[in-house]
Amino acid sequence: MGHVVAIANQKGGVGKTTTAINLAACLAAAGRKVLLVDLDPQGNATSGLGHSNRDDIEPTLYDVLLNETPASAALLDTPVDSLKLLPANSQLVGADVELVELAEREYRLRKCLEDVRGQFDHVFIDCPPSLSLLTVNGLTSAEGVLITIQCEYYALEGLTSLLGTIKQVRDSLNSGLRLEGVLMTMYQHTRLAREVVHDVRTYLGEKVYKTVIPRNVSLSEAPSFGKPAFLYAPRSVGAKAYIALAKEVATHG
Amino acid sequence: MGHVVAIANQKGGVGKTTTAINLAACLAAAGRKVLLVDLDPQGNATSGLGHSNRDDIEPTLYDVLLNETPASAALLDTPVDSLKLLPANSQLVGADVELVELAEREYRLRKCLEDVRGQFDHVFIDCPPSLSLLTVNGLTSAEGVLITIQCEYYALEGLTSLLGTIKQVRDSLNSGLRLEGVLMTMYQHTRLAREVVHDVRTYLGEKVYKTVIPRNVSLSEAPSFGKPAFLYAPRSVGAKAYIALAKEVATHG
Ligand SMILES: Nc1ncnc2c1ncn2[C@@H]1O[C@H](COP(=O)(O)OP(=O)(O)OP(=O)(O)O)[C@@H](O)[C@H]1O
Ligand SMILES: Nc1ncnc2c1ncn2[C@@H]1O[C@H](COP(=O)(O)OP(=O)(O)OP(=O)(O)O)[C@@H](O)[C@H]1O
Ligand SMILES: [Mg+2]
Ligand SMILES: [Mg+2]
Repeated sequence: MGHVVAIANQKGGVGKTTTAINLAACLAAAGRKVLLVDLDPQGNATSGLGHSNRDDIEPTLYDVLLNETPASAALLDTPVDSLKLLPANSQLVGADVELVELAEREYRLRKCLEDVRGQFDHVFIDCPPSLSLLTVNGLTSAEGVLITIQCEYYALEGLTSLLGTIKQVRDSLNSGLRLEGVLMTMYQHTRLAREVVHDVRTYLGEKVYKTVIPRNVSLSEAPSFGKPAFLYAPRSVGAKAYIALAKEVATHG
Repeated sequence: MGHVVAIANQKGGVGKTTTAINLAACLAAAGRKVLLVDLDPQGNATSGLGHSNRDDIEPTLYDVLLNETPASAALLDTPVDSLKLLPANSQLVGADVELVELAEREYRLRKCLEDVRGQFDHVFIDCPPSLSLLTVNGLTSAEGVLITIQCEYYALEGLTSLLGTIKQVRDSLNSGLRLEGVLMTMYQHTRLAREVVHDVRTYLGEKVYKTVIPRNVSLSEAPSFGKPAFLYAPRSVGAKAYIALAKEVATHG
């Protein structure tokens, strides 16, 4: 059964999608079967993997959650052979309100993924920047949460409330949910970034990946070519950092 | 009556809060009476202006929206004399769901601000990174929307859907809503950033402010000291860019 990990942080722009795409792609390139679920109405993971015509895609995750479409019918190919994508587009904006009226609304995604989970070694869920019902669905579907933290002050500030939310979901909705790991992103050689990394390592110790992702322009250019960094700029520091992270995640189990 | 501007973009981490704090503070320092409303449960504008004890603050915007507290009773001082803050903390996370059941739920904030609007020349609303009911409340309270766009691919991609949302709000909820302006943020000298600025200027012309905010570490350090950039690092490129923006906004009218 595929190991399901939600990539989450309600703080915006902290590298969730960049990590979801590049970690999933590197594990797939190493021979694992991987599914990436785009749970964000912005659809950045969908366009970052080459499907920039998002509003023409049918079916999407919206149809899987709300129109009884089986997840297997919505899977798309990506530039990496053994990486599949469950795409999203702006239709998903409506899901937060429409899910509210359904029975077991927090478990909708978890139920839908049962259809495909067995076909993959890893399932990653790219969450939107909020603590909405969509994100709660991501957290109840997962066994682990991977938190990406930008090496900035506001990102550090939000960590305690995020850990609190994860505990609430574990206590009330998904007792198997644990912290998969914490990834420091967009690291640059400033006093602030060094302090943030130091504070997070002191607070969370072993849970923080040894790999730190540096700020690297190839990582922000790659999505405009619809490719993960290791295909767009294989010798870049950014691509190498995500390859190292994939090795660390694969050995963690 | 104070001119109300919502600072919005559902893409996360694109400089909404940094712009809200620094633009509001520079206009206040120039003698205008300014109110900053923190509409984000993350409470970054609240801590960025020195109130890092957010969870101890009472009342907050949550009480104004849902517990009949008058807005005037929730205003806090900031490091700039004629800048006041309507604070937020994580209690606001519940507001999205709780507002759904209220009558005229989209106009709740607009009604609450009527109590204080007359005391200010400018009211800025810092929106969260989503198109939730809270953000809709921000858009129905405002006369103008200031969109901040990070000079990156994903930020550009989200622009069309954001403009679509603004039009929907104008057509159905707030006929006076118009585009106040578009601000390019975190500019660095890369091909990607130059292309994004060029594309946005081609698409939106005059609506794009001449001032472009560069990526500058002083802007990300200032919030950890609870001060706007012009107080923390007055000679920094970041502080100077926001002073130039404030002049441009003040002359636009
Ligand atoms: N290590 C990095 N170096 C340089 N740029 C990066 C890096 N990681 C991400 N970026 C860029 O920074 C921006 C924010 O990253 P990303 O979109 O992955 O964050 P996110 O947390 O998914 O955002 P959101 O909260 O909107 O979902 C993007 O434009 C991305 O290309
Ligand atoms: N021009 C800049 N130069 C350097 N850092 C910046 C700049 N503008 C913002 N930052 C930093 O980038 C991060 C994102 O900015 P900010 O929090 O203002 O964005 P936001 O759009 O309000 O995010 P959210 O979507 O989470 O509300 C913050 O850590 C901030 O300090
Ligand atoms: Mg994302
Ligand atoms: Mg913000």
